[in-house]
Amino acid sequence: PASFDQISPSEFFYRNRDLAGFSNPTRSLYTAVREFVENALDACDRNGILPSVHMSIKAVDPEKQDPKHYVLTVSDNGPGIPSNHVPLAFGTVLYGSKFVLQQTRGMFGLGATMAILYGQITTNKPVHIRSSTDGKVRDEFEMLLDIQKNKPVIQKHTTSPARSTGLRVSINLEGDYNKAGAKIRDYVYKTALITPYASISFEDPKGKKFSYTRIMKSMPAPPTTVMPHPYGVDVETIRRMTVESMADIPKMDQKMLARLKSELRIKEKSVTRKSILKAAPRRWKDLTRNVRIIVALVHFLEVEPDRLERLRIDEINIARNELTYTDRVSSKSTVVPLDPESTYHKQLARIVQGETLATLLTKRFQRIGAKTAEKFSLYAGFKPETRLGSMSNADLVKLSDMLQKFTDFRPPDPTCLAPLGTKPFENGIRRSLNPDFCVTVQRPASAYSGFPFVIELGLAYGGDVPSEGLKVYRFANRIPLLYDEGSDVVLKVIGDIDWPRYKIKGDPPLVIVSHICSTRIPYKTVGKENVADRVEIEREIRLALQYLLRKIAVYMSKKGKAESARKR
Amino acid sequence: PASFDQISPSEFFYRNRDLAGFSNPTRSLYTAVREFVENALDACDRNGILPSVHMSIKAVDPEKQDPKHYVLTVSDNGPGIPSNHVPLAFGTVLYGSKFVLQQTRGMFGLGATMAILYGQITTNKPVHIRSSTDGKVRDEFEMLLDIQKNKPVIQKHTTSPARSTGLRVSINLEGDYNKAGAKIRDYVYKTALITPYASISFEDPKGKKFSYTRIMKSMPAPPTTVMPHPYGVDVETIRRMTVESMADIPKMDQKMLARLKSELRIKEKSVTRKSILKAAPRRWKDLTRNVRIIVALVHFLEVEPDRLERLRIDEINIARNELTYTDRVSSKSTVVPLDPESTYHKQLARIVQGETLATLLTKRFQRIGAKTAEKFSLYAGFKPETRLGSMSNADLVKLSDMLQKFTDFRPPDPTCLAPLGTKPFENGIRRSLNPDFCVTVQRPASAYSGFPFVIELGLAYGGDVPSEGLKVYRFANRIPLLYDEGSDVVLKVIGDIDWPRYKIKGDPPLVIVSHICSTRIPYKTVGKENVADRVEIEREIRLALQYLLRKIAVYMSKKGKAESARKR
Ligand SMILES: Nc1ncnc2c1ncn2[C@@H]1O[C@H](COP(=O)(O)OP(=O)(O)OP(=O)(O)O)[C@@H](O)[C@H]1O
Ligand SMILES: Nc1ncnc2c1ncn2[C@@H]1O[C@H](COP(=O)(O)OP(=O)(O)OP(=O)(O)O)[C@@H](O)[C@H]1O
Ligand SMILES: [Mg+2]
Ligand SMILES: [Mg+2]
Repeated sequence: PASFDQISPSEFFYRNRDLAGFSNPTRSLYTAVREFVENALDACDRNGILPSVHMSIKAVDPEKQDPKHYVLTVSDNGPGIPSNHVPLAFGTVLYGSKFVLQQTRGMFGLGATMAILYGQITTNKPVHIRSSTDGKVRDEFEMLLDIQKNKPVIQKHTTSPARSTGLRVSINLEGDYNKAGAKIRDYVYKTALITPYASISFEDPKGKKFSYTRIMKSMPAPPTTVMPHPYGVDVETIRRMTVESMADIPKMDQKMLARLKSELRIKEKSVTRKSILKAAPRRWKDLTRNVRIIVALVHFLEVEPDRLERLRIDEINIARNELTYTDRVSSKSTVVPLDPESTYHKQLARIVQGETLATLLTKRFQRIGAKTAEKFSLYAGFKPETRLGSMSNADLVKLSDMLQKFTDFRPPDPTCLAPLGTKPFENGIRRSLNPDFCVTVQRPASAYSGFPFVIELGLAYGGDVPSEGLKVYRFANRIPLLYDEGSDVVLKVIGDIDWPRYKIKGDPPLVIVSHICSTRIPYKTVGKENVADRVEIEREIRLALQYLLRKIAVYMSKKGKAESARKR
Repeated sequence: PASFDQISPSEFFYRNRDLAGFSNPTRSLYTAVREFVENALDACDRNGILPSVHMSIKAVDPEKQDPKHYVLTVSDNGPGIPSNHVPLAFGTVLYGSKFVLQQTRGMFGLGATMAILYGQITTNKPVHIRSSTDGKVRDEFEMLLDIQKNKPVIQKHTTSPARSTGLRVSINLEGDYNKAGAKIRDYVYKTALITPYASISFEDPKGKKFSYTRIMKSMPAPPTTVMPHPYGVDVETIRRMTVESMADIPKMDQKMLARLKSELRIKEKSVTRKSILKAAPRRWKDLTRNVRIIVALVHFLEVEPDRLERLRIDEINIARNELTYTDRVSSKSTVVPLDPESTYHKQLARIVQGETLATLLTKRFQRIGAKTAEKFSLYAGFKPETRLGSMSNADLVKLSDMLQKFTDFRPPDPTCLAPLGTKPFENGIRRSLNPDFCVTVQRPASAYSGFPFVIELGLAYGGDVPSEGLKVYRFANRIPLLYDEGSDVVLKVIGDIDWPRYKIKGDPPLVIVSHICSTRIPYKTVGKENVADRVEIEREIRLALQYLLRKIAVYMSKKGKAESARKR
C-alpha cells in the first residue's frame, strides 16, 4: 500500500528549487544576487530612504575553476530588521512582510531564504546577517536552516555598536561567475536604469568595481497599501471578511469593568447587574459597542458582571434563540433562552451575525461609497442591511458572483501604484543608453482581476545604442527580468509589430523598455522571470507601444528627409 | 515598522494559484480534470491494475452562460485510498505518496488539493470522495478545506457496501467549458494515445460520450523506486544520510530481552548482566547489531539489563570518552567513563559515529559495489572505513563535491524507468492518427544531475493526419502537455531543424510525438506544462529526432520517385 508523507514548504522548494530559479550554479548565483538586492531596495522604498546598496562576489579560492565557492555579500542603508524577526525572515520559507496589497518587488516570502538554502546545501556554511534598526546597536546572527522543519537554527547571536541602520547579509554558495557574470552585470546596470534614485555598486571576483550613482535626489512617493477591489474577490475572501466582521465576545476583565463604570456613569463603588440595567437605557446612545454587548449579556444571563469573568460564551444561536455558556470554574454549561422581543436582543444578533452588507462594502473594499453600496445591493438582490452572518452559502456565492458582474464600481484605485514617472524613466534610459532619440509614455492606470496596474513604456534609438537589432529591456515593479523572454507578454505584443509601417527595417539600433507596475504582478513562475499575458495587460502594452512607434515613425521620416537633403 | 506574517503552503498556493494552473475558469477546469485523471492513472499503474477511468463534466444550471458552475467527477478502478489518509491526501497541500524517486505523473503533493481548493473558493461547496480499498466497504467523505491552516474540515463521513476497489472524487467549480472543451477533449484523446493499456471515457456537459478502449491487455512493468545516484547529491543529502546512519539506542523492552536471551543462548530464566557478559564473547560473531550495543551498554553502565529499560541515554561523547544517562524513574543523571581500550568501545562508537564511508556508498546509493566504493574513497582522499559522524563540515562538502566529479560511477539505473516501449508507443500513435508513415525510436537511457531519463520519439506522416503543417504532441511521464509549448525543450530542438534537408517542405501533414520519462521531470512550473532545456535532455531529443528525420527522408524520396513514376 502507498506510504504517505507530508513535507514542509522549505522541503518542497528544496526538492523543486528549479521552480524558484536555483537550477544550477550559474543561474543560482544570479538568482541569489537578485533576491538580496531586491530585498534591500524594497526595504528602502518602503521607508522613504534613498537606497545605497553594495554587493560583492568573492571567490573563496580564486585558483580553482568554475563552478566554485563564492561569498556573496549585499548590504544596504535601509531600516534593518528587528532582531526578533531576523531568524524567521531568513530562516523560514513563506515568512515575510510583503503579503499585503501593495506594489513591492517581493511577494512570496521565500526569496532570501531560498538563496540561503542554496548556499547551505552547496557549502554547508551558515549565513551571516547584520542588522541595525536604530543606528546605535547592531545584531549579528550566524544561522543554518533546518530544511525539513522550515525553521532557522541560530548558531551565534551577538550585538555590537552600529553607526547606521541597515542590513548586511553574506552567504557562501557554489556559483559560476564565469558564466553568470555577464547576466549579473547586466542586472546591476538595468537596476540602476529603473531605479535612478538608488546608488548601487558591485565588486566582482577580480576586485573590479561597477558603480552607479543616483541621478535623482528625491524619492518617488512610496506605494500605499490598498483594500481589495470587488473584481478581485472570490467566495473564500468573502467568507473571511464575514468571519472578521463578527464581533468577539468582549473580554470581561478589570479594564472592561472600569469602562462600564465610566460609560454608564455608575457612582457606586462596585458595579452590579442592577446598576448596569438601571443606567443602560438612558446612556444607551453614548455607549460603545462592547459595553452594549456586556449590558445585553448581563441582562440575558442574569449574572453579576464580575461573574461574567469566569464564564465562556460557547454559542449564540439566533435561529433557536438560545445562548450556551460554560462556567470555567465549575465547568458547568448552561443554556439560556433569548427573548427576541427584548431591546437587547439586537446586541447579541450583532455578535453572531456580523456587520451588514452595506458596512462590508463600504468598509472592506476600496472606493465603494454608501450610494454605490445601495445600488449594488439592489442589483444583487440583497437588502443593504442584511447581516453577513445570516447569509446562506448560496447567498455568499451569489454575492461573490455579483461583485464580479456589477459594472458600476469605480475602477481600482491607482494611487497605490508607484510608477517611475515619464521624466525619471526617460532620464534613466538616457543615462544608460545615451540614444539620439528617446520617447516614453505612461498609460492611464487599468486593472486585471481587480488588481490595478500601470504600464510605462520607453523607446531608445541611435546614439550609443548598438546596431544589433531590437533589444527589449523588461521590468516589473522595478525588477529587471532577464530570462525566459520567449514566454513573456511584452515579447508577445512586440511579435505582432509591422516594423516597415513605422519606417524601421533591418537591424536597427533600437531598445524598447517596458515597465509594468501592479499590486500583484501575474508572474508565471516562482522565479519571477516572465509575466503572464493577461488580456488587460496585453492591451495596455499594445496601446503604449503603438503610441511610441508613431513617434519614432515621425522621427525616422524627418531623419530620412534630412539625410536625403544632405546627400543632395 | 514592517509587520511580519507566516502563511501556510495552502495559503501560498491560494494566493498564487496561477502558478499551479488555476488562473481563470477556462484553464482551471482543464487543470482540475488533469489533476484527477493523472491521480487515477498513477494509482492504477502503481498497483498493476489495468486502468478504467471515467470522467464527467455537468453544468449545474445548463441554461446559464459560461463561465458557470460545473460538477466534475472522476472515478477509477484503482486501489482506492485508506480512509485514514483520505482527508489529508485531499485536504492538505504538500501531502502525498509520490515524494519518492520513482517515475510517476504526480510529484508535488498538491494537485488534487488545489483542484478542490479552486472548487471551494468559486462555489463554496464541499468535495465528495468515495474510496474503497478492499472492494467490500466504501468510505464516503464530504469535506471543506481550511485554507489558512492547510487542513481538511470533514463535514460528513459515512460507510456503505462497495462492489470494487477504487476512488471517485467530485467537485463543484466555476469553469468555462465553452472555451476549455476543445483542450479537455484533446487531453483525453492524447492520454489515450500515450496510455494504450487504459480505458478512458469522458461525458461532456451535453451528455455526449467520448470513449477510448484499451488496445493493450497487459500492463507495462510498473516503475520501481530507486536509491539516489551520486551525481544528484548535495551536502544536505549527505548530511541527512549521515544522520540516518547513526544507530538509535535500541529500545530496551521485553522483545529486546527475549532477543538477548535467544541470541546469547542464555539458558537461565532471567537475563542478568553476568550471564550476558559471560556469553557475549563466544557468541559475538553471530550477534545482531542492536544486541551488541546492549551488551556494550550493560558493560559500561554496570547495570542489570532490565534496569536499562528505565534509563535514557542522553549523550555518548567519544571525544571525552564519557556517557551520560538519566534514570527516568529517579530523574537522576549519571556520567560514566568509557574505556577506549575496551572491546566494547567500538559498539558505542558505532552509535555516535554512524556507518563507514564504504557502507554509505554501497548501501545508500544505487549501483556502487565494494570495489567502486574503494576506488572512489581513494580518489576523494578518504579512508573507506572513515566514520561519517567523525567527518568535519569541510569533509562533508568535499565528499559531496567528489561524488559529483568522480567519473567511474556506473550511469544511473534505467530499469526504474517505464517508457511505453516502441511497439505500444507506435500502436498508440497509429490508432490516434492513422498515418501512412509512422516511425518511433526509444533512445538508450541517459541521466541529468543523477536522475535517469529516457526519450521516446515518434513521427507520423500522411494518411488521416491533417495537412495543416507540423504539430507537436508533447508528453512527460505519460502526461500530455498542452500549454506553453513556446518555452519547452522539445520545441527548442524542433526549432533548429533544417526541413528541406529531409525532403519536407510547406505545411506537411506531420506530427511529432515526444515522450520524456524520468524519475524527476524538470518542469519549469508547478502547473507541469513545459520541460526545462537540460543539456542532456536536449541532446537526447535531438539525436532521436535526427534518427526519425533520416527515416522519413528515405520514405519521402521513395514516395517522390513513386509519384514521378506514376506521372510518367
Ligand atoms: N535588506 C532587508 N531590509 C529589511 N528587511 C528585509 C531585508 N531583506 C529581507 N527583509 C525582510 O525579510 C522578509 C523575507 O524576505 P524574502 O526575500 O524571503 O521574502 P519577500 O521579499 O517577502 O518575498 P519574495 O520571496 O518575493 O522575495 C521580507 O518580507 C522583509 O520583510
Ligand atoms: N485516484 C486516486 N487513487 C489512489 N490514490 C490517490 C488518488 N488520487 C490521489 N491519491 C493519493 O493522494 C495523494 C495526493 O494527491 P495530489 O494530486 O494532491 O498529489 P500528488 O499526485 O502526489 O502530486 P501532484 O501535485 O504532482 O499531483 C497522492 O499522492 C496519492 O497518494
Ligand atoms: Mg525578497
Ligand atoms: Mg496528483
